[in-house]
Amino acid sequence: MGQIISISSQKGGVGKTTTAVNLGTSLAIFNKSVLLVDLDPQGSIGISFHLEDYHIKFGLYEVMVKNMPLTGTIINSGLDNLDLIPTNIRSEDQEIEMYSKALKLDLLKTIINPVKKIYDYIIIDCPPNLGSMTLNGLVAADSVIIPVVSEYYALKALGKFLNTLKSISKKYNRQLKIGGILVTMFDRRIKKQKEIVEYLRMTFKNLVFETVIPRNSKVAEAPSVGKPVILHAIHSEGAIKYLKLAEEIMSKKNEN
Amino acid sequence: MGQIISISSQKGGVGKTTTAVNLGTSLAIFNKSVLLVDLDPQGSIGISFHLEDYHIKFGLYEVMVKNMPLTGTIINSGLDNLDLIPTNIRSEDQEIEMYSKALKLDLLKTIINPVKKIYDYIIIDCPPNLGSMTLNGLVAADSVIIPVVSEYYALKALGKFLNTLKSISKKYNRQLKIGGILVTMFDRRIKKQKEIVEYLRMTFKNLVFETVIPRNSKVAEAPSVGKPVILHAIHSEGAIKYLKLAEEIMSKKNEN
Ligand SMILES: Nc1ncnc2c1ncn2[C@@H]1O[C@H](COP(=O)(O)OP(=O)(O)OP(=O)(O)O)[C@@H](O)[C@H]1O
Ligand SMILES: Nc1ncnc2c1ncn2[C@@H]1O[C@H](COP(=O)(O)OP(=O)(O)OP(=O)(O)O)[C@@H](O)[C@H]1O
Ligand SMILES: [Mg+2]
Ligand SMILES: [Mg+2]
Repeated sequence: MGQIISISSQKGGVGKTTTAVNLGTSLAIFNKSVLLVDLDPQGSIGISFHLEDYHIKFGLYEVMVKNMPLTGTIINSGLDNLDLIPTNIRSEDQEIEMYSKALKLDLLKTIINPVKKIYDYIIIDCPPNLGSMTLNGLVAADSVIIPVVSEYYALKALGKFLNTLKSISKKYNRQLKIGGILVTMFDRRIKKQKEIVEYLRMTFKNLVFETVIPRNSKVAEAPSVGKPVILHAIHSEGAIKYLKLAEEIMSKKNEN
Repeated sequence: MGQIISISSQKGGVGKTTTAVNLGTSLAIFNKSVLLVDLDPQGSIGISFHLEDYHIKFGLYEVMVKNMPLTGTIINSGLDNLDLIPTNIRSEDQEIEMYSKALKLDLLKTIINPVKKIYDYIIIDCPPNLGSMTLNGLVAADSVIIPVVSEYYALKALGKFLNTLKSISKKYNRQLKIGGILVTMFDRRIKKQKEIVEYLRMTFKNLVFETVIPRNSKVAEAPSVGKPVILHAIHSEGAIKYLKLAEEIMSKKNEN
C-alpha cells in the first residue's frame, strides 16, 4: 500500500494538475483510497475543486511552515476515497516561507510518512519548475509520472528533464522510478503530433504509457464547475482515457 | 526608443515564449530593431531558433554570473533587426547560481541599460513562476504583457497575477505598466472559450488587446523548424495575428 506518485515536468501547461486530479479520481472510482497533495504554491488542486468556496483554514503551508500535523489538513473531495491537501498559500511572503522550508528536501517525505499506510495512492501535483517544492515531491515519491504534450518545446524539455531526474535520483532518492511518460492533450487531426508520439514510443519504448489523453473540451471545462472530468462528463473521451490510465497503472503495479 | 517589454505569467504553457518570439519577429518585420532576452533557465528562446546547432559560448548566464558585458552575448537571429540573448544555462548548478545572483532584483535592469538606446524594443521572456528571474524581468520592464489562454485555470491565475503585479510594482518598479492582456491559443469552435474572452473584455476592458491569437498548428510547428511562425508560414492565421499584435502595440505607443 501507499504508492507515492509525483506528477512532474519542467514544462508549463502540459496537464500536470489535470492528470493529478483525474488520475486520482479514477483510482478512487476503482475503490482505491487516494490522497491528492498540492505542492504548487498556485494552489491548482484547490482551484480544481473550487475550495475557495469552503473557507479552508489549513493546508500544506501550515504543515511545512507552522509544524501542524498533516492529518489536520486533510479534506474530503466530496467523492468517497478521494481526499485532498490544499497548499493554502495566501501571499507571496507565504510562498517564500514555504520554498525556504522546502530547502530541507526530505521534509515532505517525513511529513507524509504517517499517512502512507492509510492510502493506496498518494498523488503529488508539482509546479512547473525544479525548485525546492518539486524536489520535495521527487524525494518523497516512489515513482514520477511525466506528462508531455506532443509539441516541439515539450519534447526538448522532456529530454532535459529525464537527464535531470537521473541526477536527482542519484543524489537524493535512489528508489525513484519513472512511472511513465504520459502524452496529454493529443490532437489526432494534427499529423505532426502523431509523428511526435511515434517518435516518443520509438525512443522511450515502454516508458511511454499505452494510454494517451486526447485534447477534449470537457477536460478543459471541468475545473470551471469544480469537478474532475470523470464526474463532470463520464462519457467523454477525456474521462474514459483517464480511467484507462488508472487501469494501466494498477496493472503495472501488479506486475512489479 | 528602448521600450522594454516583459512577457510574463505564473501559469505555465500560455504562450509566453511563443509571444516573445513572434511579437519580436513581427516588430522586426516592421523595421523596428528588436532584442529578445531569454530569462527562462530552460532556454526556450534558444530552442525556438535551434541555437543548439550553433555552439553558443556565451549568454545571460555569463553576464549575470561571470560579469561578462552584455554586448558580448548578443547574437543575430538570422533576421535583420532581430537579435537574441540566450540564457545559456547548461546544468542545474548553473541555474541555481543564476537564480541567486538574480536575488539582486535590479541586476537585469542595470545590465540592459547600456543597450537600451540601440534597440526600439527589448522583449524579455520569463519563466512560469514568480522567482527572482521573473522579478528581474518585471523590475527592468517599462511594461508587461500577460498572455492568457481562455480556460478556467488560466483565468484564476490571471486574477492572482494582476494582484501580485500591483504589489511588485509598488515595492520595486513604480513605472511598470500593464502593456496588455493577450488571449492566446483561442479556439473559436469552443463556446466556453468565447464566453471567457467576453468575460475578460467586460472585466478588464481595454487592458485586453483587440488582437487575439488563434490556436493554429503552424504556430506549434514553427519551433520544430527553428523559425518564428511569421517566417515559417507567413499566410497562416497565427502569423497574421502576431503581425496585427505588433501593429496594435506600435500604435498604442504612439498614443502615449
Ligand atoms: N486533455 C485535455 N484536453 C483539453 N484541455 C486540457 C486537457 N488537459 C488539460 N487541459 C487544459 O490545459 C490547461 C493546462 O493544463 P494544466 O493546468 O493541468 O497543466 P499544468 O502542467 O498543471 O500547468 P502548470 O505548469 O501551470 O502547473 C488547463 O487549462 C487545462 O484545463
Ligand atoms: N497560437 C498557438 N497555436 C497552437 N499552439 C501554440 C500557440 N501558441 C503556443 N502554442 C504551443 O503551445 C505550447 C506552449 O507555448 P509556450 O511554450 O510558448 O508557452 P509558455 O507560456 O512559454 O510555456 P512555459 O510556461 O513552459 O514557459 C508550445 O508547444 C507552443 O508551440
Ligand atoms: Mg499545474
Ligand atoms: Mg516559455
